[in-house]
Amino acid sequence: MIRLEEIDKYYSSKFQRIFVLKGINLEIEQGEFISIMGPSGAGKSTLLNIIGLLDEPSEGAYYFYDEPVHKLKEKKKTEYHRNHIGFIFQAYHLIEDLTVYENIETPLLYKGVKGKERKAIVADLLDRFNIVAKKDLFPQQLSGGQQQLVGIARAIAGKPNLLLADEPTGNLHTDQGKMIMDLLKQLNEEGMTIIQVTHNQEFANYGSKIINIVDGMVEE
Amino acid sequence: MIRLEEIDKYYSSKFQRIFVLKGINLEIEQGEFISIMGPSGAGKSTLLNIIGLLDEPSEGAYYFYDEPVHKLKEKKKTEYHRNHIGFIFQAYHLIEDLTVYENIETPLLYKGVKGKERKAIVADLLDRFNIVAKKDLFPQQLSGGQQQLVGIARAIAGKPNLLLADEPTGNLHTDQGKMIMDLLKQLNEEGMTIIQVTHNQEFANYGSKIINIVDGMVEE
Ligand SMILES: Nc1ncnc2c1ncn2[C@@H]1O[C@H](COP(=O)(O)OP(=O)(O)OP(=O)(O)O)[C@@H](O)[C@H]1O
Ligand SMILES: Nc1ncnc2c1ncn2[C@@H]1O[C@H](COP(=O)(O)OP(=O)(O)OP(=O)(O)O)[C@@H](O)[C@H]1O
Ligand SMILES: [Mg+2]
Ligand SMILES: [Mg+2]
Repeated sequence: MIRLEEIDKYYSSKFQRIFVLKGINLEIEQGEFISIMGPSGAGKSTLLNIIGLLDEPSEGAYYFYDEPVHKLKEKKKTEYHRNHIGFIFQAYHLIEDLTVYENIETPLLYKGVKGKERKAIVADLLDRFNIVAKKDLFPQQLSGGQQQLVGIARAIAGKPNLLLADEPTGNLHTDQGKMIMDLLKQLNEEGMTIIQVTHNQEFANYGSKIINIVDGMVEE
Repeated sequence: MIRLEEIDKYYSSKFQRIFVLKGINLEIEQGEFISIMGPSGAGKSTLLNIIGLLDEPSEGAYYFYDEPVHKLKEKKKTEYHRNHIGFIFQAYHLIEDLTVYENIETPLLYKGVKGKERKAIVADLLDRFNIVAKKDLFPQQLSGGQQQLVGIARAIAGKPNLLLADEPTGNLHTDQGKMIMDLLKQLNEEGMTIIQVTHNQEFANYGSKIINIVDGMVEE
């Protein structure tokens, strides 16, 4: 489903080229549940952003369902991202002037889901995450963990084929973290391919495979 | 050093009053190292913001060094905050248009520290946290964990009497989290009073006491 070949990502300043990812080769099959770990600054978020079509590699090839997506135009990448991918951001990136309800509903609007079904999906997620009372509030009125839960709900609402989760439990209490991981495990058993970045060893073990990234390279 | 008496914090909407903190009574002595724990939405950040003079209680009294600070004007509170308190924010709140170096240096400028000494303090922190290479970058060019480290460096640069840390290790790898907690322990042994909010049981145990907040109240 996902094939990365010799992916490099660097930033060029006037005097030097800072390599963030070097020679990444990766193959991920449909239905897998992968955990990516590594120190701060290793390049994990950068890698996830490239897989999620939110960022471009500087060199190398990315085949998504065998299609060379690194060659696609911006518009086509955005379409792929919206139709196939759910993304849980490390810094949440909720829309500040939309309510909790509207934030979760957004991917369903893009997918053209009918009003009645949208209502049911959002209501179910608000209930599962115990944030029904917050549905009409705005992101700045929520606690850190509540914002993270809204980010998770938004990412899974559209039942994407591929879920990319960047530190999905960083601001959650251990019980809530477990609740989220059990939910991800269930979604994976129902067919969702999941790639998570996590610093939590216990939660990393929910995946079938752990990939370690150190200094921009996959550690063998 | 810190005495909270019958602190309430609520938000009023047209139909109801949402209580975030109810009847909080707390006494914290100089030199203590306290850990606050509890579920998402419990009111922990809200409590820390009130203690840090960044937010006001709706009811009740707050004595800081025996002074009724809840009665102070905005300007006086800001002065207290800058002279006595270091704050590590759950969402970092770095200044986007200042470099890493300038972000860390900011509290030292407020304290009137001389140029040569400022240079030494910032250089030492960049080195300790292994982010010297990032000193001229801006916050958006850093990884999540790197931003968190800059937030921590900024909070402790001015050697404040009181350090308030809201989830200081949420985005750090376990080893880096331990490095930060060992540093906090050392600062506490040198006299700094520390109150941290954390979801991490292991790191909570670095404190001498754990306070549990559930639904806006201290759990006895
Ligand atoms: N402006 C506001 N209007 C309404 N409710 C608010 C507002 N600001 C905060 N709240 C509510 O206050 C409650 C406590 O928030 P707080 O940020 O203190 O939680 P917390 O214990 O730090 O949680 P976390 O562990 O998730 O960071 C939340 O339920 C939040 O929705
Ligand atoms: N625009 C940029 N210019 C220069 N360096 C950058 C830029 N964007 C990112 N970087 C660097 O890329 C590196 C990797 O960042 P990334 O966010 O992928 O790390 P990470 O592994 O997700 O770390 P964390 O666990 O802290 O979230 C960091 O060292 C960062 O400073
Ligand atoms: Mg990251
Ligand atoms: Mg909080």
